[in-house]
Amino acid sequence: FVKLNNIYKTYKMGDVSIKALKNVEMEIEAGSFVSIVGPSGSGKSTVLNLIGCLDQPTSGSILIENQQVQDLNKKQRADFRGQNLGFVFQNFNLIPVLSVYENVEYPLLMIKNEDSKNHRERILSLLDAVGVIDQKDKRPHQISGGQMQRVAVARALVTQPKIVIADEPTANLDHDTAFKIIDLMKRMKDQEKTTFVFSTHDPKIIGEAEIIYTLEDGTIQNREDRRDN
Amino acid sequence: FVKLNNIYKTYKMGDVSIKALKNVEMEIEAGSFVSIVGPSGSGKSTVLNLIGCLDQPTSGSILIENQQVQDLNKKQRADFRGQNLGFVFQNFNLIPVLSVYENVEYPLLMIKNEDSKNHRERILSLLDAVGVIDQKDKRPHQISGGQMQRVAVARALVTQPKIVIADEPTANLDHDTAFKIIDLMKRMKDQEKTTFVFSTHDPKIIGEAEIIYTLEDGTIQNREDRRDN
Ligand SMILES: Nc1ncnc2c1ncn2[C@@H]1O[C@H](COP(=O)(O)OP(=O)(O)OP(=O)(O)O)[C@@H](O)[C@H]1O
Ligand SMILES: Nc1ncnc2c1ncn2[C@@H]1O[C@H](COP(=O)(O)OP(=O)(O)OP(=O)(O)O)[C@@H](O)[C@H]1O
Ligand SMILES: [Mg+2]
Ligand SMILES: [Mg+2]
Repeated sequence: FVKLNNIYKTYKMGDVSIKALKNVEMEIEAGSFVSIVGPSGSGKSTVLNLIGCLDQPTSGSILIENQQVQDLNKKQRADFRGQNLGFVFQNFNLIPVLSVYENVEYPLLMIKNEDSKNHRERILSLLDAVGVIDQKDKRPHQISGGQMQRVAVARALVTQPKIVIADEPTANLDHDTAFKIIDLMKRMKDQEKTTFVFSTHDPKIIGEAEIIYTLEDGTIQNREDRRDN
Repeated sequence: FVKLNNIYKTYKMGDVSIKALKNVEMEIEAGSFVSIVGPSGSGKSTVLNLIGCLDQPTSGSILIENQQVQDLNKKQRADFRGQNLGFVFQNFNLIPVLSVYENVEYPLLMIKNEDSKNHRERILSLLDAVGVIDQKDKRPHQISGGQMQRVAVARALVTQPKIVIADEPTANLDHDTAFKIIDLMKRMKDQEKTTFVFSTHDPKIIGEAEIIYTLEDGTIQNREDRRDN
């Protein structure tokens, strides 16, 4: 469950103030499939970084799974992320010195209370599901852009987080591969009740969402609930 | 004018050989608008890197503007690129310590024989054409993913190169912004006779191409010439 209340995000550059988000309100039920759409520069990554606890709002509150997260300190936010969230970055952010397999394994090593018996099986099964199992021993610079993107998706899912935040997760993928990823996410939603919040520019991916928030110039223009159709 | 003859690109990883490109043949006329399509991992970036002289084939020849480029050494390739080519990278590759303006200016500083009187005007006009002029004094980490992509496009065009190679140049852009970029490229093609070779997953961008090469698993499956329609 995610609730954004009266969210403002302002960047100060010298005397200039850039209002990236203004009075953003969002309510996301557990287990839903939510898409955030809007032009380049409208604030989608900024919203996702706030939900993902990678950034703090200038003002306003963010409730995630009954935890107010806007006032957590850096260490508390890192712990909260490790326990609850998975994040697919717009620029993937893979670790260059680790192999594809090790990149996906990494979040599992960060959670202390998980027993590691089933880890290998889970990692291999995710790599296979996103279609990069043949690349598992390569390093990020030895694979294609779309392969990197899929490794980033697998990494976000490996800890079976409550909420997955994905910033344009299919931007570098062809139609068929993109749908493979979307189907994987929907399977996790159905089986694990994972909540998915993702931004995308792709109309066919937007078409898969239950709820669509439209952003423009930092404000929410529209919220569409398609579940009644 | 670009001609790829019997191109092979093989990556050696221990005892394993990965044939990323097999017997690729391509012929691109000056001033044409060529799209390379195919699934993630099929070899598009590899082909573009070869045309862009950022990489060398394992075997085969590459003729660009009457210059055989496959046997040029590193320095010769860098000079050839600076004089003739513009490249939009799949991951943008902006220089973090330079502002948006300075990133676009950079290739102009690398060409020694250009007089710099009109540079500022050209840079500002390109920044405006791709829609990022308000971001010109920011650094790459202070702008959105799609804004970075557009800065990368502006940078590839600023030296008015003979050939522009663009690796998924609209992946991070919404529909309207993507078409702004495509229209800018078509204007340059018409006015400057620039050749454009780009990869994309986006059907509506593919629809703008005159010639479409389809790649699959490292080999060319099809070449479609749509100019007779
Ligand atoms: N340095 C390398 N070493 C080993 N394999 C590589 C290397 N670089 C690329 N490859 C492999 O070559 C194949 C083609 O890669 P390429 O980046 O050209 O694909 P692409 O068509 O651009 O894919 P995408 O649409 O995902 O960007 C991929 O399977 C990739 O893993
Ligand atoms: N650190 C920063 N300092 C100043 N401005 C910033 C900073 N980060 C982002 N911005 C600005 O905030 C606005 C929103 O950025 P954001 O990355 O959220 O857009 P977006 O909707 O994700 O765009 P895209 O579709 O291009 O990825 C942009 O205009 C951007 O330039
Ligand atoms: Mg973004
Ligand atoms: Mg590629």
